[in-house]
Amino acid sequence: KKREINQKPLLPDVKNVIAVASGKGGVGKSTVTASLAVSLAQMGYKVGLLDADIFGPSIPKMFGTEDARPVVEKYDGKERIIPVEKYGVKLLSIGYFVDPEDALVWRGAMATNALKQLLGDAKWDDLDYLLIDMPPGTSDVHLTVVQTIALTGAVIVTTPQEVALADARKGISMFTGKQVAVPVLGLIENMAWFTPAELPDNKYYIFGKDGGKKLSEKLGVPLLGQLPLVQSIREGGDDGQPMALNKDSITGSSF
Amino acid sequence: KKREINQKPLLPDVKNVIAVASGKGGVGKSTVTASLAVSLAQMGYKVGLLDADIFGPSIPKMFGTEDARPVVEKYDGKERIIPVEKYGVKLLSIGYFVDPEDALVWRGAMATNALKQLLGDAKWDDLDYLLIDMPPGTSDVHLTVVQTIALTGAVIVTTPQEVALADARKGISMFTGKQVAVPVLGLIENMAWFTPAELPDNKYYIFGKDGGKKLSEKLGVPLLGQLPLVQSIREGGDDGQPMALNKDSITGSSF
Ligand SMILES: Nc1ncnc2c1ncn2[C@@H]1O[C@H](COP(=O)(O)OP(=O)(O)O)[C@@H](O)[C@H]1O
Ligand SMILES: Nc1ncnc2c1ncn2[C@@H]1O[C@H](COP(=O)(O)OP(=O)(O)O)[C@@H](O)[C@H]1O
Repeated sequence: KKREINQKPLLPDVKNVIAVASGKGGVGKSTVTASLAVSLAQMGYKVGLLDADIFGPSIPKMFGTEDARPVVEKYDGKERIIPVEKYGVKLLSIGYFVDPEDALVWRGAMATNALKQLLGDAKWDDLDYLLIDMPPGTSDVHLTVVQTIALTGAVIVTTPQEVALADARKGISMFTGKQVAVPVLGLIENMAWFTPAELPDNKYYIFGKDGGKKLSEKLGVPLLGQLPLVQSIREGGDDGQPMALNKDSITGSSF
Repeated sequence: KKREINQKPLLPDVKNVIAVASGKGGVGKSTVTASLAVSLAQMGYKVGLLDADIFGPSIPKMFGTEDARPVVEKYDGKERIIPVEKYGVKLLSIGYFVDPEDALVWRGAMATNALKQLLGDAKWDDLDYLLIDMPPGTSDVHLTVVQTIALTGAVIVTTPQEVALADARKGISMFTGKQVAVPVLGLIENMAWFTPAELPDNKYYIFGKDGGKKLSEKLGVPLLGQLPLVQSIREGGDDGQPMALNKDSITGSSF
């Protein structure tokens, strides 16, 4: 599908730009974006990942690249930022440009300027997919992303409980609203249940049961999958090894 | 301890103003703030709770007051917003003034104006404690809160995993930095372990073990407690019944 480019030629060589959003923080949006990116790269696609979560950039840590420092090179007289590469994915994040201990206490306008630089000055080259890991909420950064790039679509990540679904609804209404009008490609329900190793047949619905599934049915948005709460997924996030979605698993195949 | 009021007479009748922050979203900050407020009210204190999470206000739902609409009354010729009251706690949130399905796609400046109104125009009266449930991140709203109110201190909520601790460090560095200089009263480690009903002696450290405890020791900040992942805590959040911290439990008593 050819992306309809209005006056936004910002990423001419990128076939699909997909925003991964959640409304609520801590539902596993960065974890899912990292897994999605690695899975697409393993399938042979050219993939980029932009961490737009300016105030809590987790992507550098999730790919084990916290110490990487992107270089800047001149091409055709213009300074371009060269993304970091790991597991076949091109990565950029504000996290590569600031000290992890420092809080970036920026007003919205500074955050959006930083983001525009990561979008406009980066040398992404040809990509089949550019995934954008959005920050929680629906504010400056969201407006900037949707106003400067022609998005192919958005994927929404939620957990099954009511408070998360309420924020997922806000996230969906932001994309589908008249101000923005970006198609929602699907919903992922994360932390859907927990199965202890000692009780492989038990499912503990700590955060509720099928909340994401019910929301996707209600809003007529495809449910891309339900991911259980698995300790090794969290460990992979802390150790810089995103879990590639297993093609045979229900989530892997739906992607 | 008398709060030192510089030019900020905004809340003259409030003895202590405590910001509850986390840096990362989804770690249980609103849940802990709600429990803390209810526990303090049960001990006989006069308590207020301001939900400053403009983009994802969960407090109305967590107190079962989504349908409440605060009234505005004139006092001494000035319009004042009367907080909602439930479980002995005075509540205000942007969530009471907008439709839950609508995403508030505001730039930072609009968000801070809305917050200033909730702070300045509200009729809180005499309070022993005003808890402020901060949004995730470290941006406009944070700067506005710390610049317009003399905070007594901040409480930081985190979960044990590395990505959450990294954001908790940022949250702490924002409060202790020279720009702000607010004392951090303590750290709460939430979702510290999960114990299935069928295996009461097992602790599953899904998100890691003692991460918050180690961070509190490293930074010399008191650990106020470790809260396990308990399904009924999540159910209370969805059903509008915050769990009062049991005085005998380790967390209850440390508060
Ligand atoms: N399915 C899962 N099982 C176990 N841990 C998970 C899962 N999904 C996410 N996590 C963990 O939960 C935490 C929050 O996830 P993260 O991707 O940072 O959320 P967000 O980007 O929405 O803030 C991380 O520590 C991550 O490793
Ligand atoms: N100790 C806990 N046990 C079980 N669920 C919890 C616990 N703490 C928080 N939760 C649930 O986790 C979700 C996120 O908590 P919330 O307070 O909204 O986090 P934040 O304010 O940091 O975004 C909510 O659904 C809440 O009910």
